[in-house]
Amino acid sequence: MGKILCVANQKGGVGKTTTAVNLAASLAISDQRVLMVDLDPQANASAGVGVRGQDGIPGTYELLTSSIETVKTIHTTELENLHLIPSGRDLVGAQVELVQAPRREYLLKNALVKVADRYDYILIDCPPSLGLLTLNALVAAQTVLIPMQCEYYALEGLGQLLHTIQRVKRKLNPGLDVEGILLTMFDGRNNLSRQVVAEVSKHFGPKVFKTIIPRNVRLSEAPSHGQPAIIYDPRSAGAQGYLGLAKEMLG
Amino acid sequence: MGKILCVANQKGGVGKTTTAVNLAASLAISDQRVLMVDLDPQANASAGVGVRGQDGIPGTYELLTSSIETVKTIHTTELENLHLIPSGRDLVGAQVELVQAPRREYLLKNALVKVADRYDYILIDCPPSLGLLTLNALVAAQTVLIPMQCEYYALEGLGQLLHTIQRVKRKLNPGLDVEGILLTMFDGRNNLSRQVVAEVSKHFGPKVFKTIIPRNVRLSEAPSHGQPAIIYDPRSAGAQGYLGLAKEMLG
Ligand SMILES: Nc1ncnc2c1ncn2[C@@H]1O[C@H](COP(=O)(O)OP(=O)(O)OP(=O)(O)O)[C@@H](O)[C@H]1O
Ligand SMILES: Nc1ncnc2c1ncn2[C@@H]1O[C@H](COP(=O)(O)OP(=O)(O)OP(=O)(O)O)[C@@H](O)[C@H]1O
Ligand SMILES: [Mg+2]
Ligand SMILES: [Mg+2]
Repeated sequence: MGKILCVANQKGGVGKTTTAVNLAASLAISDQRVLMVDLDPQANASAGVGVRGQDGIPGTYELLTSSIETVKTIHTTELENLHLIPSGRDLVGAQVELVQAPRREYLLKNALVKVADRYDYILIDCPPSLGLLTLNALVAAQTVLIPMQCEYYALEGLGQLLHTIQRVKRKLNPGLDVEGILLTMFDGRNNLSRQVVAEVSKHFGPKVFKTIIPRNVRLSEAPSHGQPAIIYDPRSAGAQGYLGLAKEMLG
Repeated sequence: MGKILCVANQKGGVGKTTTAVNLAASLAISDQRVLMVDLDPQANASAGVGVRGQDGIPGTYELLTSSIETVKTIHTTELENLHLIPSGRDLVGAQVELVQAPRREYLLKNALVKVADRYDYILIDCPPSLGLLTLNALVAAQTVLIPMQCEYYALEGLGQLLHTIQRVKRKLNPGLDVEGILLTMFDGRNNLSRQVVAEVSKHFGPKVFKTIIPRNVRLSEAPSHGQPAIIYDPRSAGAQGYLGLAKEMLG
């Protein structure tokens, strides 16, 4: 049974999608069979692996709001071991549509368990909020990977997220745990970055990944080519960071 | 009657809060009476002007979910001409609580018109989503200021946002217009920044502010001191950017 992991943080722009895409790709080239689930209506993770949200291809919206078979929403990508359930604009409306659905927090979990044994890892990219979509991911997942920008506002939001994870663990998903906190966009030249790293390591020590992802422009260029950075420029500092994270996770 | 302007973009981390805080402060020191409304449960805009969300002080949550008088939610800040309606953690639950409320999209508008004549500008900082909170801001506002990071994913999200603004204009707020698109975190050393500026200017020409905000670490340090950058370090490139934006808006 594959490990289901969600990449979540309600603070915007901290590197959730960049982490989901590049970690998924790094695991895939390390001979792991990986399924990435794009749960963000912005569909950035889908674009990051070159899958444009053409209307008519089923994805996470259909998975949550209809009785479509899970396998019918799975698409291949350029990487052999990496599959994707894409997102689209219609997912924006899902939050409101699902409020009345029975057992609305379990919809994603019930859909993913049907295919979990075909994969070693299932990675879910979450939108920047603690709404029903992220809640579905926290219920479906065994662990949460928390990307955290080395910035002050990102530090402020960490408490709120850990509070929400504990509540989900108590009420909906007792097995939920934190996979780790990943420091992203680290810029060694500025004090703020170093202060945030020191602060997070002090408070969360063992839960913080040893791998720290540097600020690296190749990571932000790669999506415009529809490729993960580890394919677009494998020798870049950003790609090397994510390859290191995959090694650290595989142990 | 003060001009009500919301700072919105569902893409996370593009500089919404940094823009709301520094533009509000720049207008306040240019002798404009300004009210900033923090509509994001993360309460970053509140922290950015030094107002910590202690439990017990009423703010946007009470404004939307109870019959509290609007003036009772207004707090002063270090700057004489800048007032704030703060946010807090309880706002996370508001999205779900309000789904059943009658005329749920007009709650903020009805609350703000009661105090609009006391201010020259009312600036609303929005969370990174197109949910009920942002919808309330789009209905209450006369114009939308759209901060846009000079990055590929931010460019992708612009279409979805403009689509939503048109829908709100048609169905709920016929007077709604785009105040302008503000390019943020511009880094002249990298190609991607220049490409995004060229692309946005080509497609949206007259709607793009001439002022471009550079990437500047003083902007991200200021919130840890609870001050806008124009107070924390007025001569920094970031602060100068926002002072220039205020001048451009005041004409
Ligand atoms: N280490 C890095 N170095 C440089 N740029 C980065 C890095 N990581 C991410 N980026 C860029 O920063 C922006 C924000 O990252 P990303 O979109 O992955 O964050 P997110 O948390 O998924 O955002 P959202 O909250 O909107 O979902 C993107 O334009 C991305 O390309
Ligand atoms: N021009 C800039 N130069 C450097 N850093 C910046 C700049 N503008 C914003 N930042 C920093 O980048 C991060 C994201 O900015 P900010 O929080 O204002 O974005 P946001 O759109 O409000 O995010 P969210 O989507 O979470 O509400 C913050 O840590 C902020 O301090
Ligand atoms: Mg994302
Ligand atoms: Mg913000």
